[in-house]
Amino acid sequence: QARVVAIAARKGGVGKTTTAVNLAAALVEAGQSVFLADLDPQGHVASALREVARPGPVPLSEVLLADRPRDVLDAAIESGLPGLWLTAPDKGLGDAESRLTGRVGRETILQAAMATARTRYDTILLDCPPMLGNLTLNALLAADAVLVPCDMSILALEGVADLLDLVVTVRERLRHPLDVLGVLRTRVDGRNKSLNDEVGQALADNFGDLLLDTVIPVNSALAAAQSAGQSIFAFRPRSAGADAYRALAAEMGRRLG
Amino acid sequence: QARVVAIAARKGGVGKTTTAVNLAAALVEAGQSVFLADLDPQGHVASALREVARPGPVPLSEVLLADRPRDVLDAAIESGLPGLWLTAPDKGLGDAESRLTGRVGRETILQAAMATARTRYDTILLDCPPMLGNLTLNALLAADAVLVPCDMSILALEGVADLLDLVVTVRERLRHPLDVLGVLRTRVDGRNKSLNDEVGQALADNFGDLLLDTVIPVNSALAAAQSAGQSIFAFRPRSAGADAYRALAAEMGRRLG
Ligand SMILES: Nc1ncnc2c1ncn2[C@@H]1O[C@H](COP(=O)(O)OP(=O)(O)OP(=O)(O)O)[C@@H](O)[C@H]1O
Ligand SMILES: Nc1ncnc2c1ncn2[C@@H]1O[C@H](COP(=O)(O)OP(=O)(O)OP(=O)(O)O)[C@@H](O)[C@H]1O
Ligand SMILES: [Mg+2]
Ligand SMILES: [Mg+2]
Repeated sequence: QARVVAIAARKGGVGKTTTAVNLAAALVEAGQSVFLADLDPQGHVASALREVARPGPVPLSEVLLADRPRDVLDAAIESGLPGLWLTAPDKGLGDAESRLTGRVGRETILQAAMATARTRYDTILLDCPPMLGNLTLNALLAADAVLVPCDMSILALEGVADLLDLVVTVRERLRHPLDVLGVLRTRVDGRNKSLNDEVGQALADNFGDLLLDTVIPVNSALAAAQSAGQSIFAFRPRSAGADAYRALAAEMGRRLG
Repeated sequence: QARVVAIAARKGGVGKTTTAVNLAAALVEAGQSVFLADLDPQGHVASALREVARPGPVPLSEVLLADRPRDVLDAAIESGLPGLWLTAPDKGLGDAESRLTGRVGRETILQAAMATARTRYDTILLDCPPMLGNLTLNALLAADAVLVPCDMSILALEGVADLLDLVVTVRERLRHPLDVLGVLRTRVDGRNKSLNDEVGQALADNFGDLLLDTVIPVNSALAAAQSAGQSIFAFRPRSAGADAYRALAAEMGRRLG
């Protein structure tokens, strides 16, 4: 059975997609088979892996909006990296976000569509849009654990609390046993010492043992890899960014078993 | 009559709120009266201006969801800066995003609520969430022009095209004469020369004369000002960030008259 992790944060630009893509690639490098589903209408998973934006067999939004239960694997496409499967960019997810509102049991559609996928992969990652709406909710209900990237800003920190509140609602009201894998500090710029100390202290005070040990530094190779449409491991395997995402994959293994 | 400018981009973290807050403050410094409405459920306008998160008289979401036409000024609160009025953080905007879907004429609710405000201020700015949904649509229909921040990344650049497509739909299908004030390059890091050249070239190729002359550099004072809850002009008036946002205010004046 696969471990399923949602990568979610309401704050925009904190590194959700950068984390989803490079964590997936790190797990594949460590020998795992990985399925990375992109629940964001921006469709940046495929651009970050320069996957030809060829349409998948079925867009993910069609799986979510189907009248009868579908299989998320209908939307799976092979990436250029052996062992890593993706979903194609799907602008229709923007429409699905609002159309899901009226559906009965709208939160559990993706969960029901993942039964087969869970038997086919070692790990499934779900990249979420910067909003706590129906798409993120579907990811949380389909996941065993949630990973919350947070950059070193007071604004991003505020958003983490909102997400953790939603996790409590998912556990209590929807009775889904969702773990918090942890809060991942991202885009940490060694030069901004006073801001890092201030926000770092606030993060420790607010989230204490939820903070992951792994910290992702600001590393221009990560942004350049994205522009080149490659994972950091294909683009610059001996960079600070590559080391950090390998460490994250290892920490995830330790925490989730 | 006020000039109304929406600050919108689907891509998260490109500097929409940083631009909204500091452009507003630059206009106030230049002697204008400004109303800055926060259409993002994150509510970061008030945190960036350390406005005590006291509730407004009426939350903005209540104005948008009212059965009969309301006045956006019912939601206005004074900021700490004379001449600048805001709306309070309103998590209810998350709910409003999906509830607006079913309303007749859902796109023009904010536009109708702004009639009085347009006579009271020199400029009205509308900060948008990182999503091309009902809230951003309401901002575009209420605005005379849209300002599109874009950081130096291929991913952000892709999102600009989506927004410009939406502008065409707003003009043609909804018959609203919306201008594009321009695409604003943000978070430009002088040290990443090759990425800037690559993305800069792609921006020029794709958006040519829509690119604003003003460029916002990466400036840690902007992030630190936000953490301190101040505009850049209160926090560090002689910084690169302050200069850039003054230049933006001046360029806006030239382009919009
Ligand atoms: N550690 C890092 N070092 C340098 N640049 C980074 C790092 N992490 C992310 N970035 C850059 O920051 C920008 C935002 O990252 P990304 O798109 O992954 O965030 P996101 O949370 O997925 O955004 P969105 O909210 O739009 O989905 C991108 O341009 C990316 O290249
Ligand atoms: N020019 C800049 N220099 C340095 N930091 C910046 C700059 N512009 C924005 N930032 C920082 O980048 C982060 C993202 O900026 P901001 O929150 O304004 O973007 P946004 O587009 O409003 O995000 P969202 O999509 O979540 O609404 C913030 O932490 C902010 O402090
Ligand atoms: Mg993303
Ligand atoms: Mg914002």
